[in-house]
Amino acid sequence: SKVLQSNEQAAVANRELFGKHGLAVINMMSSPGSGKTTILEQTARTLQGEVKIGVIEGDIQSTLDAERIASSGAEAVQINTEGACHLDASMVAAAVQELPMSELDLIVVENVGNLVCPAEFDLGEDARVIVLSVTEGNDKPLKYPVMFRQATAIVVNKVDLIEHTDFDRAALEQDIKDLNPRAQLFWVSARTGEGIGEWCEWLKRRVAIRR
Amino acid sequence: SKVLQSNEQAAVANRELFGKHGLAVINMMSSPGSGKTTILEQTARTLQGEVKIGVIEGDIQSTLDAERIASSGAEAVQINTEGACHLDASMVAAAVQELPMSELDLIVVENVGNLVCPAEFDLGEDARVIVLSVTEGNDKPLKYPVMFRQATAIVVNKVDLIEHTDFDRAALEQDIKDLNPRAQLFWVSARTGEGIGEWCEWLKRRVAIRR
Ligand SMILES: Nc1nc2c(ncn2[C@@H]2O[C@H](COP(=O)(O)OP(=O)(O)OP(=O)(O)O)[C@@H](O)[C@H]2O)c(=O)[nH]1
Ligand SMILES: Nc1nc2c(ncn2[C@@H]2O[C@H](COP(=O)(O)OP(=O)(O)OP(=O)(O)O)[C@@H](O)[C@H]2O)c(=O)[nH]1
Ligand SMILES: [Mg+2]
Ligand SMILES: [Mg+2]
Repeated sequence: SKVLQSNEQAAVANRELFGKHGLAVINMMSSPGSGKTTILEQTARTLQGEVKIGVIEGDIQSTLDAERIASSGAEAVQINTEGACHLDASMVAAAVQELPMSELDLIVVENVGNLVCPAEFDLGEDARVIVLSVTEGNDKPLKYPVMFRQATAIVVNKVDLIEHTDFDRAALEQDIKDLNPRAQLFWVSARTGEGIGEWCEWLKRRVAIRR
Repeated sequence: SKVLQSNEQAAVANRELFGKHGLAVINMMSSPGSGKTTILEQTARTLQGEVKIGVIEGDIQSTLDAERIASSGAEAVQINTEGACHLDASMVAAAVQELPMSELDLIVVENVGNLVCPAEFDLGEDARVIVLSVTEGNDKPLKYPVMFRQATAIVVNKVDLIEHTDFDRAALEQDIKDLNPRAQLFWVSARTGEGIGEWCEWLKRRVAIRR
């Protein structure tokens, strides 16, 4: 469609700009409230001094998330779509102008909480990360295959709550293996910090290959 | 827009059809995995013999939810949008033809898990119910005001997990009071059954006013 074509042009331009600056860029997607912002707060604190991080925060309304990120030590820019269910490449192009690109190693775009629309819009990222919280249920990859098929990594969050849920770990691992065998799977709790170290090591490797 | 106009025409036709059959019709929306299907399973069991329920199950892919509903004693029809992030009135018009309308008292449409798109599409319902799970965080009404402003009722689910979250009950009540003071608020756990009785009583009242 015309909308997707013009988005792709903007995404290509973003990708060139990010490449020129040696920036690793991650498009992070999930349902509302899966823990994207909390994971990024933990990530920023863990990688303080090692990896310089900028976050582009996407929400329909409110600046709550950008404020949380800024308090955790990373640079943050908030985008409010005022209605659109996803960020697009032109919004990211505008927002990234407000980040000190030459000083950063990594940009994470926290997309609007939505398991459908964001999958369709290339932002110029070099990796797509989906966060799935154990409280949502392990059937989400089967219900949203397009979203989960295009993930570079899947972070399963809130593992601290797993005994209060009927989340079937083996079923999730099998469904991801069938749908997207090359996706990296991380099991974390942004609350307790469990698994955050391994997730951060993966981010450091993404940064290293982009320098 | 043209899409919304043609949807509204179909919604008006649905509304007339439902009125003719004396059917109460609820459009249930939430993020993926907030507990819509589990709440409906509990509702069907609780109201067995009292209220005859049909469920129109909306998902992008998979028949998991319709199968679960059918096992709980309610009639179920599955719609797979194959991509659209929301149900529309024409999909509901087609699905409802597969339900024994003259025998039913209540139809619940479980919309696609999404806090954005479904708000825009009238399905011909007479009430809109949003499910919010405590694990998502209490900031969702601020971040998705259009969705929460148009709710007839808001069911806050998974209260059994509240001590493992930072969910602020008072903040949620205040934000709903500011945004949508006429919305009915229910606090439930579809897992333990807490609050399901009061929710079912409200449904019985909705059915009674439509007969
Ligand atoms: N128990 C538990 N709660 C968590 C964890 N991670 C996040 N939360 C809680 O989950 C809720 C949502 O977390 P956020 O980080 O705001 O989620 P989000 O994906 O950024 O949400 P949106 O940006 O609104 O889509 C908050 O109440 C967090 O405290 C976790 O690992 N364990
Ligand atoms: N602890 C707890 N878990 C719940 C509760 N209600 C639902 N769940 C769990 O939450 C997960 C999702 O529940 P569903 O009923 O499938 O949620 P849904 O909103 O229908 O999900 P989608 O249709 O995929 O958007 C499942 O693992 C349920 O067992 C509750 O009250 N407490
Ligand atoms: Mg967030
Ligand atoms: Mg469901």
